[in-house]
Amino acid sequence: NVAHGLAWSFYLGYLKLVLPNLKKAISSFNKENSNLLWCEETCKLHILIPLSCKIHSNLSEVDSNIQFLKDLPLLYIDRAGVKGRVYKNSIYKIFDEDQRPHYCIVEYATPLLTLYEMSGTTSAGFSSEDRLQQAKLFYTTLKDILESSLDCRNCYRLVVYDDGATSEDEAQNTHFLSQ
Amino acid sequence: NVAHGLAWSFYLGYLKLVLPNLKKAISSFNKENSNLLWCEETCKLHILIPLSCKIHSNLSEVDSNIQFLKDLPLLYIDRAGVKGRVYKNSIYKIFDEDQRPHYCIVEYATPLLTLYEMSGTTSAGFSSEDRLQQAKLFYTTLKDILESSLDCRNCYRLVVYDDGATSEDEAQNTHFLSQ
Ligand SMILES: Nc1nc(=O)c2ncn([C@@H]3O[C@@H]4COP(=O)(O)O[C@H]5[C@@H](O)[C@H](n6cnc7c(N)ncnc76)O[C@@H]5COP(=O)(O)O[C@@H]3[C@@H]4O)c2[nH]1
Repeated sequence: NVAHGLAWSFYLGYLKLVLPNLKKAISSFNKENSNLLWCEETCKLHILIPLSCKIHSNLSEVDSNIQFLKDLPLLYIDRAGVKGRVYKNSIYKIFDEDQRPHYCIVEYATPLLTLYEMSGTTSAGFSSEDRLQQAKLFYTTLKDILESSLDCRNCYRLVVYDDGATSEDEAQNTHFLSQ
Repeated sequence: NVAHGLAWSFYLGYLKLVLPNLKKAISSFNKENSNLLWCEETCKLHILIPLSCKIHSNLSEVDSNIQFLKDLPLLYIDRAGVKGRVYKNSIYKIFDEDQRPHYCIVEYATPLLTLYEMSGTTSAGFSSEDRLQQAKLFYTTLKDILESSLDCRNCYRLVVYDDGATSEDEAQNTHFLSQ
């Protein structure tokens, strides 16, 4: 079960480090950017989980209504021999149907990229049929881990969607603008 | 097999991105630091794999002969929605028995930290007896992946050691100074 290990690694090696620091990063961002991230929903890390595991490197490519705005303040942590390893989160500006802008801290769950790339490499021993099942297992494992983590409460939102059918743009749009 | 997925993720999501860029990063570092990393052996990423999975955040804590020197130039990649994600590698200065300094780009294999932390969390379903077996599986899988990767040839050195018995310092010292 590749997805089980990847979900734990995503939590232990990333979310457990950045989520407890998110509120502080947002409040120092707001001081310098006239309180742009004022609403409760905006102050969470939105983690995109497309069950197809098709992950774009740049969100603004996916949908013209999504534009990169700025980074949150960077987090530096000495980790496994790398001094001052950098953790960075991007803020995006998203336009709704009436062209009103909303702000959102959002990124894909990177381990899905590993699942996608593994299914494309024969020696990894992992087929594209496995991919959907592993993506679902990744989501349910991550959800359980986060629900029992006190450190990360109210700091995240998992946005899972089945983009096999509808176009990526539709999936993105409906999820974001429903905020 | 958790270790199988973690080894593939370490290659696809990290080594495959940073190793092909290493030679370029070293040559630009050498221009500004009077060719400090001149020797062939030094121009590789040394990846520490202690079979105990005991990973220190800061290598200078492990052994007083090892001192952090500087970072290599940073690598920025748009990845999974994070714009300009930062990848950083640290250079250390290591003194041998005769107090002569050697330079080395070295870090621990981050996934071993995940293995260690998972074995300490009951809900991860992973015991500390599994840990040694998974650490060995991680090493052999990673070794096979890297040996068949053209992108990463001659850019790395896996330094595996059984630090269960000897003190960490001895293991560190003997490996480094044998360069
Ligand atoms: N030494 C080191 N320096 C790095 O910059 C680095 N980046 C990744 N890795 C290791 O390679 C593997 C693949 O990385 P991926 O990004 O797919 O998964 C990552 C990713 O999903 C998430 N994550 C970690 N750091 C970040 C980050 N800075 N931004 C976004 N996501 C991150 O959490 C997972 C586990 O991270 P680590 O536990 O640090 O170990 C990773 C992993 O073993 C690194 N290792």
